[in-house]
Amino acid sequence: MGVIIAVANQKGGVGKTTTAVNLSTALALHKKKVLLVDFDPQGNATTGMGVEKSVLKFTVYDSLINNLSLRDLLIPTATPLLYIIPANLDLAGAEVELAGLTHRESVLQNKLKEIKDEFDYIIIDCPPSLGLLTLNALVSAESLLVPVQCEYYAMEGLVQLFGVIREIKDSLNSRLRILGILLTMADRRTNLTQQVIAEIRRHFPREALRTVIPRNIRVSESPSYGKPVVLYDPRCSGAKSYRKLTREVIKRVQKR
Amino acid sequence: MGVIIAVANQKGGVGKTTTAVNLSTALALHKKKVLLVDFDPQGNATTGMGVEKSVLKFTVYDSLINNLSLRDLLIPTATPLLYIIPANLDLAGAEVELAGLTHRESVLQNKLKEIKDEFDYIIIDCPPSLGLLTLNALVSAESLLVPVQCEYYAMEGLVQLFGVIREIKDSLNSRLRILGILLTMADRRTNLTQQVIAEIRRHFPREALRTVIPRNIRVSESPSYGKPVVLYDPRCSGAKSYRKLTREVIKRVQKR
Ligand SMILES: Nc1ncnc2c1ncn2[C@@H]1O[C@H](COP(=O)(O)OP(=O)(O)OP(=O)(O)O)[C@@H](O)[C@H]1O
Ligand SMILES: Nc1ncnc2c1ncn2[C@@H]1O[C@H](COP(=O)(O)OP(=O)(O)OP(=O)(O)O)[C@@H](O)[C@H]1O
Ligand SMILES: [Mg+2]
Ligand SMILES: [Mg+2]
Repeated sequence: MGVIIAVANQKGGVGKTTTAVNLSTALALHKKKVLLVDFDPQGNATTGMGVEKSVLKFTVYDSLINNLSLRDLLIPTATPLLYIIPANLDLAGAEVELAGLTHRESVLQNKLKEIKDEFDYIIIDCPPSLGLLTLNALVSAESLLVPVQCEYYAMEGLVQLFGVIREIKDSLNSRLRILGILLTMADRRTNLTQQVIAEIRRHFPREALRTVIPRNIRVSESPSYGKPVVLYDPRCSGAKSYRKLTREVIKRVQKR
Repeated sequence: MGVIIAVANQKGGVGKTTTAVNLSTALALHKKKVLLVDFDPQGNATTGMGVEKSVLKFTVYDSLINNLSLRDLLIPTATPLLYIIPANLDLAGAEVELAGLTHRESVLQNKLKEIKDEFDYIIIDCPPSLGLLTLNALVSAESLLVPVQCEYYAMEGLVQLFGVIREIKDSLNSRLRILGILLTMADRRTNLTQQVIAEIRRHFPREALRTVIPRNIRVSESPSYGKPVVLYDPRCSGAKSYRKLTREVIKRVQKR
């Protein structure tokens, strides 16, 4: 019974793609069958998994607008048990094209129904906005993972995001729960990081995950090799913390 | 005759707001009369300039949807000659509400016409997307400043952005020019930064600005004090590089 986790935060550059790519890969290394859905027109998760965008005939756009089934779109990756549904610039058009439909916020949910049971986990990487694409992901998911950079502006956005989550729970998807808030790019030497971590743990004691992802150059190098950092440099601090996150996510999902 | 500069890049977290806030302030310190338009529903530029969002009665949203004039919305800041038009969450609604209008991409342009000549510079901070808000900014502006983080994913987005710019020049705004590509959060000690800078200078020799903004903790601390880094810590490397950027921008604008 596939657990659907949306990785979302409208603040840009907080580590959504990096988290989606590494969590998916680490879950597959735990022998879970995983589907990663790239739901950002930038297609960073597609590139981060080593898929060449320019040769793709079909992407997730074709399931939303041209009614292709997701089963026809998924591509195997270098990691056994991990599959990806790629994205490219076409997806930017979907935001406008979906707006005209009656059930515009549940198009992805209906598509995922067809294949949900074939996977243990489905991870959705969202774009940095609260538009129709992210809305579709939040309606489809029962769990939400929110990466937050250890920076001031990133904290500001949380209040807005949690307000939108409450609205979605009340009207469109009562199953949606916050799986956790993940602190990313932490540099423990700085006061700012310490203040943000303390602030988040104070305001969101239940949601804040124990795992904190450190800032680590190997993490930002890995996309240029088309590999998640857990494969690119398994012994670095970034890879270790993403493996720790994966164990914490598995435990939190089992508790539900 | 106000020069309108849009600060845009659909990639998230590349330094758009930090650049808009510091460039605006440094231009005002050069005795230019400046208007900063916060055009991101996150309202980070509003917070970064020390404006308390919760007490605002009107924001830029009211000019787009309730037809208030921008002159009624601008607020003075702590820096003489610098004014801001604030934003808050309401602006997120504008993306959908504008979609139904006939000239939906030129609403901001028409509003700016009324006050354009009262300022030397108008700086627009854009959200991390290529939706209707950013489109309105690109139709209003004659100059585009593109911050790019010294990271792999940030480079990937440039190809998409330049494709959109070409379309806008051909159809909606023939005056639009790229003022420059600004490399941000550079850590010269890493290979990744060196590679990205070399790659950008090779692909975009004319557009790449000479000024490079270093990664500097004082820059990321400044928003929590409601001040741009050029006021918060004028002697740090981040502030010095933003002052250098400002001199380079003034020169490039004069050459046009
Ligand atoms: N722990 C880390 N240490 C160092 N760099 C990191 C880390 N996590 C992410 N990065 C880098 O920071 C940048 C932003 O991360 P990423 O692209 O994953 O964020 P995002 O939230 O998906 O961005 P967007 O809002 O554009 O979708 C990327 O260049 C990435 O390589
Ligand atoms: N030169 C720098 N050194 C260190 N930190 C920086 C620097 N420039 C920006 N930052 C920090 O990096 C984060 C991202 O910057 P900023 O919010 O300006 O980017 P943005 O492109 O406006 O993001 P968004 O896409 O969400 O609008 C912020 O927390 C900011 O304080
Ligand atoms: Mg991303
Ligand atoms: Mg911003």
